[in-house]
Amino acid sequence: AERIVVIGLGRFGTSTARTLHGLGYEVTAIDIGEKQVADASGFVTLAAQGDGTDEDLLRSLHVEQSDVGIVAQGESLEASVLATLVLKRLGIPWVVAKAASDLHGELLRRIGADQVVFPERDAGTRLAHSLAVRQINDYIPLTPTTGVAKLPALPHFVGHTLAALYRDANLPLSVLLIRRGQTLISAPADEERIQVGDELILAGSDRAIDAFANGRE
Amino acid sequence: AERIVVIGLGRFGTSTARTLHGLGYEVTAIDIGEKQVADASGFVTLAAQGDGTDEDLLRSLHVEQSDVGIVAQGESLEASVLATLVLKRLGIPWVVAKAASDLHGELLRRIGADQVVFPERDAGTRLAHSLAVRQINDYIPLTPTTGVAKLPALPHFVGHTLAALYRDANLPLSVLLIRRGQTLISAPADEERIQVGDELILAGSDRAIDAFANGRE
Ligand SMILES: Nc1ncnc2c1ncn2[C@@H]1O[C@H](COP(=O)(O)OP(=O)(O)OP(=O)(O)O)[C@@H](O)[C@H]1O
Ligand SMILES: Nc1ncnc2c1ncn2[C@@H]1O[C@H](COP(=O)(O)OP(=O)(O)OP(=O)(O)O)[C@@H](O)[C@H]1O
Repeated sequence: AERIVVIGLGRFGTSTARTLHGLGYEVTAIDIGEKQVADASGFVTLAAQGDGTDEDLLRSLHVEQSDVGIVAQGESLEASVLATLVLKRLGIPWVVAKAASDLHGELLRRIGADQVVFPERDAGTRLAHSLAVRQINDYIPLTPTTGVAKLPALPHFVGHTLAALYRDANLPLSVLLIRRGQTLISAPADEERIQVGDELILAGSDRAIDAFANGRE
Repeated sequence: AERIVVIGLGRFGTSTARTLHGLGYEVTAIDIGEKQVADASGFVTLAAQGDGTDEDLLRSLHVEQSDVGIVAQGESLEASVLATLVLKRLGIPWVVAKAASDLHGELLRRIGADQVVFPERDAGTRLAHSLAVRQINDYIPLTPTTGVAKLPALPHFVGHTLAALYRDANLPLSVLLIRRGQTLISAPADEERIQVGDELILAGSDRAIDAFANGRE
């Protein structure tokens, strides 16, 4: 299995380590705090207490054999930047680092981070878009004004065909897929009737998705 | 315009307030720190310094006229829970609160939060899935093993038709949409040829998306 090292077990690092372990990866996790290490030992291959910027410690844990490194600390810029640098010096082919600001992200890229993530910033954008359409459960931006949204089958959808919903809405929008239980119906026909419990994946402008979901013209 | 109050201007609160302001909402932001309030005055309608759990302060800012309230503090459970309670007592119809753990989330729901978000946990899940397929830019989970992924047009896709890519991949997977510049091509025909700069929205099992993106059987 691919080997992944996660440095920093805050909310983000813990979630990443736990999900990777569930997907079958071999995960080594390092944190400076005793409690975080003790909690993690239940869902990673190896949990070690120590400083992620300490190259000797990382070598002693054979971290240089990892396929991916994840630097998941946010509060201290110094720890984040030094840990990223050390992982690249150890020769890890793909290093992901979490950034707290654009400037922090730029710094990480310049010292060799292969991917920079902004968990809180992205969550804020997603929430703001989903407030525009209260029913949206999830959203992938495509352009500044269009996106792909996941919507539950709302009461005024159930029992209607897609053709009827499109006619009512009269908007540039399309239902790309319907999830019905564990079945995925992609490119559904216009005659498909929406059932209770369906989930719809739509694409279109934010305004069109908003009007479609709220049953407005 | 709909009125929204945001309490707490950390990374998440700032991103939410900034995006909402950009979408045309009237945003009031409150933070206990002077610097956060000064920084926010450039991208919100009103920025005020003070304690989000102080009901008199919120009334003096006419917060009870808001359509949505967002509690964006994470470190202190007490501040998060009390601010959520105060917003519901003021009669705000939709209150979103950020939670740092499942238990915190449950507590918020029981005292009346209409929506609970877990920015760091969700970002960890998304990152873990995207590491399975390095090229995934974004991901919406559909079932525990399937999802919708956004992928750039990879070098081995460009110039090929979807039919050829499906034949090579031989997997249960479908391309729901292609974004080409500002144009969205939904339910693309099999003869559609992928161009440089396209972005693909795919649906299928994680394993199928992984094999498709990495050009493996
Ligand atoms: N030098 C270091 N080496 C290893 N672990 C560290 C180091 N510095 C901090 N940590 C750990 O990293 C974790 C997350 O760090 P921090 O609090 O800086 O980030 P955060 O952005 O608040 O995290 P999150 O939002 O994911 O909860 C903490 O558990 C902390 O103990
Ligand atoms: N009682 C309060 N009233 C108003 N603002 C507050 C209060 N307590 C904390 N804040 C502010 O909320 C912001 C975010 O708080 P906190 O650090 O608790 O959360 P966080 O989860 O680390 O944030 P993020 O991950 O979004 O950066 C900070 O700017 C802080 O000044």
